[in-house]
Amino acid sequence: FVQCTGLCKTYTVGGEQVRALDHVSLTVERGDFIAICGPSGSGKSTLANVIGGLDQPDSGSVVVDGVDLARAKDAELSAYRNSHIGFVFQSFNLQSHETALENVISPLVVGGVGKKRTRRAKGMRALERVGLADRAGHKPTQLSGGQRQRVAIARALVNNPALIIADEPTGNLDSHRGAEVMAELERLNREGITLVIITHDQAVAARAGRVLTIKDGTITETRGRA
Amino acid sequence: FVQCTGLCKTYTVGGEQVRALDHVSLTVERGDFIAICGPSGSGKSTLANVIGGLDQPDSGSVVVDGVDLARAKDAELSAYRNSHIGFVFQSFNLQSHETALENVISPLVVGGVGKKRTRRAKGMRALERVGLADRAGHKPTQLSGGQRQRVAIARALVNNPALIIADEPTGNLDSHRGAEVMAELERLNREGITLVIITHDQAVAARAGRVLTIKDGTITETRGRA
Ligand SMILES: Nc1ncnc2c1ncn2[C@@H]1O[C@H](COP(=O)(O)OP(=O)(O)OP(=O)(O)O)[C@@H](O)[C@H]1O
Ligand SMILES: Nc1ncnc2c1ncn2[C@@H]1O[C@H](COP(=O)(O)OP(=O)(O)OP(=O)(O)O)[C@@H](O)[C@H]1O
Ligand SMILES: [Mg+2]
Ligand SMILES: [Mg+2]
Repeated sequence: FVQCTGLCKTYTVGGEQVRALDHVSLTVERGDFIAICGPSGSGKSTLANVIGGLDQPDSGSVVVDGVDLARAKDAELSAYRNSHIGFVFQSFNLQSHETALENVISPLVVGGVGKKRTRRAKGMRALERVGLADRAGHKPTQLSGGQRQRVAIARALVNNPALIIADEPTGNLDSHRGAEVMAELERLNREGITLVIITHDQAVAARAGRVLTIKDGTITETRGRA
Repeated sequence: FVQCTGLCKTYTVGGEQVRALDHVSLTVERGDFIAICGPSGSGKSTLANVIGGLDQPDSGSVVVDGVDLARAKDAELSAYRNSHIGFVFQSFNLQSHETALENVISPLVVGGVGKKRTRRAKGMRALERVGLADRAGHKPTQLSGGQRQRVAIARALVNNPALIIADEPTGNLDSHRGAEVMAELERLNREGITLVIITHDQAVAARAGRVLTIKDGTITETRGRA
C-alpha cells in the first residue's frame, strides 16, 4: 500500500549538512498498523511528511496506493491527499481564525463533499469521537493543548481516509484520553484503514503490528511481523 | 514561595461559561518540586499562566516570592518575571525569525544582562544542557518538534531563575531525552530552584515531591509530602 525506496533528504543550514533521511526504504501493506519510533531529531516527521506527499525527498521514490507521489501533478496530488490521507501534524496546524468544527470539516469543504448540513453533521460526529462535541464553537486559542491535538485528530478522520499518518498524536494527552484516541484509531484499523503512527509513547508502540526504529535518518530496527 | 488563594477564572464562549479555575488554592515552599496532573482541559495551563503572572484570575490572589502579582504594575511585573521565573510553554512560543541561540538568550537581552559575548556564551551553555549545541543557528522551522521543545526549555534556564514553571516539558521527547531534561531540572531543584511541572507523564510525576491533581478547575487530590 505504501512503498518507499531509497529515500534521501538533506538540509543545509549555515554551510552544514543535516541528513534527515539517509536511504530509507519501507513497505506498509494495506490494513497494517505500524509505529515509527526513534530519538528526537532522528527523521520521523520528515519521513511522515514524505509518505503523506507533503514534502519531496531529494532522491528515492514513494508510491501510495499505486500513486507515484513524485510523478503526480500538484493539483492531482493535493486532491488525492485530501480525500485519501488523514494527516495529524505534530504541531497540529489548525487555522486560528476558524472554530474547532470549521477546522475539522475543512477537508470536506476543500473536497466539495456533500451539502453544508452533511459536512457539519460529519464534523460533529468526528468531534464526538475525540470527546470535544462541547468545544465545537471554540477557536484554537480558546482550547487547551490537548484539545487542539484532538481537533487535529478529528480533522484527519472526517473524510474516512484510506491511510492515517499521525505524528505524535498523544503527546499532549493524559493517559485516559490517549487510550481513547488509540482505541478509536485501532477500531478504524480493524475496519481496514492503514495506520502509520509516529510516537515516543511506548504504550502506543506496543499496540502496533510492527515497530520501525529510526536513528540519524536510517531505519535501524524492525520488530513485530516483518 | 508561591501562595495561591481562591483563584477563579471563567471564560465565556458563545454564551456558554467554562470554569477553567474554580476556587483553587495551593502553597509551594521555596525549593519544592511539585507536579500538577489532570485530564486534558482540566485547567493546568490556565493555573500555570496565572502563577507565572502571564494571565490574571477573575478573583483570588497569587503571591510569588513576596510579590502580589495582582498589585504589581505591568512594567514591574514583566521585569520580575523575566529575571525570576523561567517559563516553558506547552506550545513553546518561540520567535520564528530568530535562531535557536537568539531565542534562548532573549530573556538576557530583554533584561539587559551582561555583554553580547557573555550572553551568547550563556546561551550556548544552556543549549548544551539540552543537547542542542549543534543546532544553535537553526530557526524553529528548521528544527524537529522535540528540538523546539528543548529550545523552549533552554530559554527558561538561561537566566538562572528562582522558579521554573514547565508546562508539559517532555511531551515531544523520547524517553531518553525526557529523562535527560528531568535530570537537569532535578539538579537545579537540588541547588534550591523551585519547580512546578505540569505533566501527563507519570514517570515525571513520580519524581516530584508532591503531586496535585486538578479536574474541572479544582484540585481534587494531593499526594506526597503535604
Ligand atoms: N481563551 C479561552 N476561551 C475559552 N475557553 C478557554 C480558553 N482557554 C482555555 N479554555 C478552556 O478552559 C479549559 C482549561 O484549559 P487549560 O488550557 O488550562 O487546560 P489543560 O489542563 O492545560 O489541558 P491540556 O492537558 O489539554 O493541555 C479547557 O476546557 C479550555 O477549553
Ligand atoms: N527545514 C529544515 N532545515 C534544516 N534542518 C532541518 C529542517 N527540518 C528538520 N531539520 C533537521 O532534520 C532532523 C530531522 O527532523 P525531524 O523533524 O524529522 O525529526 P523527528 O524525528 O520528527 O524529531 P522529534 O521526535 O523531535 O519530533 C532534525 O535534526 C532537524 O534539526
Ligand atoms: Mg517530529
Ligand atoms: Mg495545557
